[in-house]
Amino acid sequence: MAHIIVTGNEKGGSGKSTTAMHIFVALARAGMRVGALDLDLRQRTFFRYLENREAFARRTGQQLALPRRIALAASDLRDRIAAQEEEEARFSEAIAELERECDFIMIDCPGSDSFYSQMAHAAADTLITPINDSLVDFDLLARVDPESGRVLGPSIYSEMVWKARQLRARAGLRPADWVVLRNRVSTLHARNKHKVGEAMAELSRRIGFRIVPGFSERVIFREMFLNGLTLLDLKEQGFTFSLSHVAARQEVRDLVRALNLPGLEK
Amino acid sequence: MAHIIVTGNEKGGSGKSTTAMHIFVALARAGMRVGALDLDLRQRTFFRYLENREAFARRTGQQLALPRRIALAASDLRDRIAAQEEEEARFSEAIAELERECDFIMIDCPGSDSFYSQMAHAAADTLITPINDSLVDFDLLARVDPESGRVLGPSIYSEMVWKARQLRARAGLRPADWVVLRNRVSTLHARNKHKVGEAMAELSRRIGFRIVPGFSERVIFREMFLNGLTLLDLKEQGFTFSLSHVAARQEVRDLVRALNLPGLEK
Ligand SMILES: Nc1ncnc2c1ncn2[C@@H]1O[C@H](COP(=O)(O)OP(=O)(O)OP(=O)(O)O)[C@@H](O)[C@H]1O
Ligand SMILES: Nc1ncnc2c1ncn2[C@@H]1O[C@H](COP(=O)(O)OP(=O)(O)OP(=O)(O)O)[C@@H](O)[C@H]1O
Ligand SMILES: [Mg+2]
Ligand SMILES: [Mg+2]
Repeated sequence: MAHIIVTGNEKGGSGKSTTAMHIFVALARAGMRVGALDLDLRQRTFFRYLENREAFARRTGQQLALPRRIALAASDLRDRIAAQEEEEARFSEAIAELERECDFIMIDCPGSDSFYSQMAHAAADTLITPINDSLVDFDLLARVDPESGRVLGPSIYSEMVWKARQLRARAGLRPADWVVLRNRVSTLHARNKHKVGEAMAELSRRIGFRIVPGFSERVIFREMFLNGLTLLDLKEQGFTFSLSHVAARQEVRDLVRALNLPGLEK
Repeated sequence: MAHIIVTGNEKGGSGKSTTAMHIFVALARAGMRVGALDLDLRQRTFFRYLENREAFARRTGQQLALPRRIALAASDLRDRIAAQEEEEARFSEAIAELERECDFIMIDCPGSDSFYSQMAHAAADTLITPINDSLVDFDLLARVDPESGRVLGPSIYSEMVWKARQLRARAGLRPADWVVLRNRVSTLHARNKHKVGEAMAELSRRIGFRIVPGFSERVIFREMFLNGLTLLDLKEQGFTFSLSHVAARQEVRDLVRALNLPGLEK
């Protein structure tokens, strides 16, 4: 039985693919066998990052950890229900295939509520939701009273997660661990961060997710995309570490530790 | 005939809704009659921003410009082709309705290639594509050679725009003005910005868009979402302007001027 980790957030650009890539590299470097699915079928940011990594390894003759990847195609049946049945079969087969040989399966979701994404949300043992430090992003988790800053009620993405939880419970699986992390956090703007932070804390109590340490806005999280490298790989690349790099590495380690994943050293 | 402005980018979180809101307010303050469609049917960030604005106006007794909005629903027909025909009818009716009384129609697209989004891309007189200062975002416009930094070929979003252009040409409409702007630009990280900038310049020549001044990463672009206000509204709100605010306002003005919209003073 592989432990399934899903990065999900219907809000675009919250950092799902970036988080998926960095968690993959952290797990691989810890000696775990990792499988991967990229459910963002058109953009494929996570798989593109991995293809760049594979190409870099070939070009430089280096060894770089890669996950066992399975590419899923959308069904092109015209009938919506028949298309979903076909996709459900493809999804289950891919999971079964990866579970044979992997300790972990990393699944990156699109910024939309596709059927594949809904299935991944139900299959997740650990669901990771990155969110920008922004009331605009927060609006997809919950509506907030403009005057009191209090949470008024869940909104579209929380409802999606809720539906997935019900499906999961009905399938007799243990509840997922839903973790939310703030991403692209600026080192400034205390007032705005405070507002988002307060609303997050209140919502976490109400709808049952826990908040884990996230990532600051750092160009190192994206500047090596073309080579498929992350800051975790830089030891072998012989780089001199800047202060920002050391801080970034700590952010990734703090996240991985906070995930409490089975089989990982503390 | 209304001039149709569309914010589009399949990449999530590039700044479509933020840009749509600020352009709307700039046009309204210039005395233009503006209509609006929000094609992100689930997230509805743009319409949520406008609903917050309407609520703020009611709460405070203030007058605040609002666009004429039409809400479009997804078709729930099971057959994909029949569903698209239904959506095509709804889209055309909404445009025809708004054209009767508006100088401009502001259409915000989702971060996915929905059928409504495809239609908007063909209907656009001005197509605005915001993009993060990131090779991860750029990957949806074009593939880049990791060693030379040269553009290898168009990718998924460029192809979507291309298809829309062909549809538009076949419908006998004048070519759209495709503008790309960089958003959430940090004041640091010259090397990464240079790489993205070079690739953008090369691609703009190859696939025919022009690059216009964009926005820096500034919390003022998002911190008033709950009240539906933008920095352009702050004059009447009696705020004291910070240096960042003055700079932000100049960024919005520079963008609007660069759009060369009909009927607007230079
Ligand atoms: N911590 C960070 N620091 C700097 N840049 C970041 C960080 N996290 C994400 N980014 C950048 O922000 C943008 C959005 O990130 P990413 O693509 O990972 O989000 P996503 O949720 O997968 O988006 P989508 O909804 O399109 O799938 C990308 O340009 C990425 O490089
Ligand atoms: N220039 C900016 N400065 C600061 N924050 C910004 C800026 N532009 C956008 N943001 C923030 O970045 C996030 C993404 O912006 P936005 O929602 O406008 O993107 P989008 O392209 O409409 O996303 P989606 O694909 O989900 O529709 C939001 O949290 C928004 O508040
Ligand atoms: Mg992604
Ligand atoms: Mg949007």
